[in-house]
Amino acid sequence: FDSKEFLDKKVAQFLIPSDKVAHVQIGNYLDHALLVLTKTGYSAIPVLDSSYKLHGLISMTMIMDAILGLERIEFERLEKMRVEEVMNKDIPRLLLHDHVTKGLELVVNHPFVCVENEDGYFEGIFTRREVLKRLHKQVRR
Amino acid sequence: FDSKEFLDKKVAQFLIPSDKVAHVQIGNYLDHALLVLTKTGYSAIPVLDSSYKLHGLISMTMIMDAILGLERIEFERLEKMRVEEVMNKDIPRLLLHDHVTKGLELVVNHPFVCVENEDGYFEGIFTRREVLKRLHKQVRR
Ligand SMILES: Nc1ncnc2c1ncn2[C@@H]1O[C@@H]2COP(=O)(O)O[C@H]3[C@@H](O)[C@H](n4cnc5c(N)ncnc54)O[C@@H]3COP(=O)(O)O[C@H]2[C@H]1O
Ligand SMILES: Nc1ncnc2c1ncn2[C@@H]1O[C@@H]2COP(=O)(O)O[C@H]3[C@@H](O)[C@H](n4cnc5c(N)ncnc54)O[C@@H]3COP(=O)(O)O[C@H]2[C@H]1O
Repeated sequence: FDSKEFLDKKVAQFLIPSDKVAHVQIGNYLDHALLVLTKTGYSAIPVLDSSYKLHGLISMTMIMDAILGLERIEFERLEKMRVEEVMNKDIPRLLLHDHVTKGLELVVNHPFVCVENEDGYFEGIFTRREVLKRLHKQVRR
Repeated sequence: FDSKEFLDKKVAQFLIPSDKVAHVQIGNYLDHALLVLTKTGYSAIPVLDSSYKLHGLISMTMIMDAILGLERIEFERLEKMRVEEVMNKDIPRLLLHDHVTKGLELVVNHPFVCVENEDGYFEGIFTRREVLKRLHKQVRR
């Protein structure tokens, strides 16, 4: 098992590029976000603005939690609340030239980490699956 | 980086035991399952029966997909449909004495894998986080 081959790499070599990443816009309403999550099948996705700047993440759980009233789930609120009121803005970020070890540390607690360039523009995502796929491949030899 | 220390282990040493795992029962209705998922914050959890036998997994996405009508999300159907109509029954399973390498292969494509005993009774779960935590710890030395 040659960990050097695995660990000397950069985040860029594990990247799922932005054009392959499902996302929503900060101005979208929650009913639209819920539809995107349901149709793509992802449990959480990035939130961008129209110039592709990264703003946060939104998940199924955050949406449901936001409309959970005292007596019932208040589904009508989905058309009234926006993504930016509910999303998680406090998210870790990686740069393309970061060492993969920095990504590994972050995916211990995050299923995926957004990758951006120096100006905060979204480049893609770094996922647990990409790390585990390569680890498994090396372990098999 | 001593992979032998990591890879000679059994699934049992990485286990999150059943008493720590949120789950629902096969007979529950979808509104109850949605509430459990929202309150615990997990995107998918095991489905058991009253004798703790493992039947499948249910996720937020599976529930939303099941009530997605042609014109709108039909939230009233949550009280009419049951977990067993919607859950994924076709899931991989691990045994306590399996090698961790078998678990590693499965978590490439599954965020977690249910662990059972020989009679199909639920023992706990094997998660990506437990694997990555230990990998990261070894990489740091
Ligand atoms: N359509 C699909 N095709 C193939 N496999 C699928 C899939 N949807 C889910 N999976 C599998 O399930 C894992 C968890 O997905 P989840 O949506 O909860 O969590 C995902 C999701 O929140 C996000 N993600 C992954 N790929 C994405 C994409 N293309 N666009 C937006 N978000 C993505 O990163 C998290 C971790 O992804 P990761 O790949 O490590 O792990 C994925 C992958 O192994
Ligand atoms: N309450 C919490 N406290 C601390 N961290 C939390 C958390 N909820 C979520 N996370 C973090 O988010 C990851 C993805 O959670 P998710 O619910 O999508 O996906 C979870 C969930 O579907 C299931 N899972 C994990 N622990 C569970 C438990 N105690 N009961 C039921 N299901 C569990 O296994 C999947 C992978 O879990 P993993 O630990 O690898 O990865 C978790 C963990 O790193």
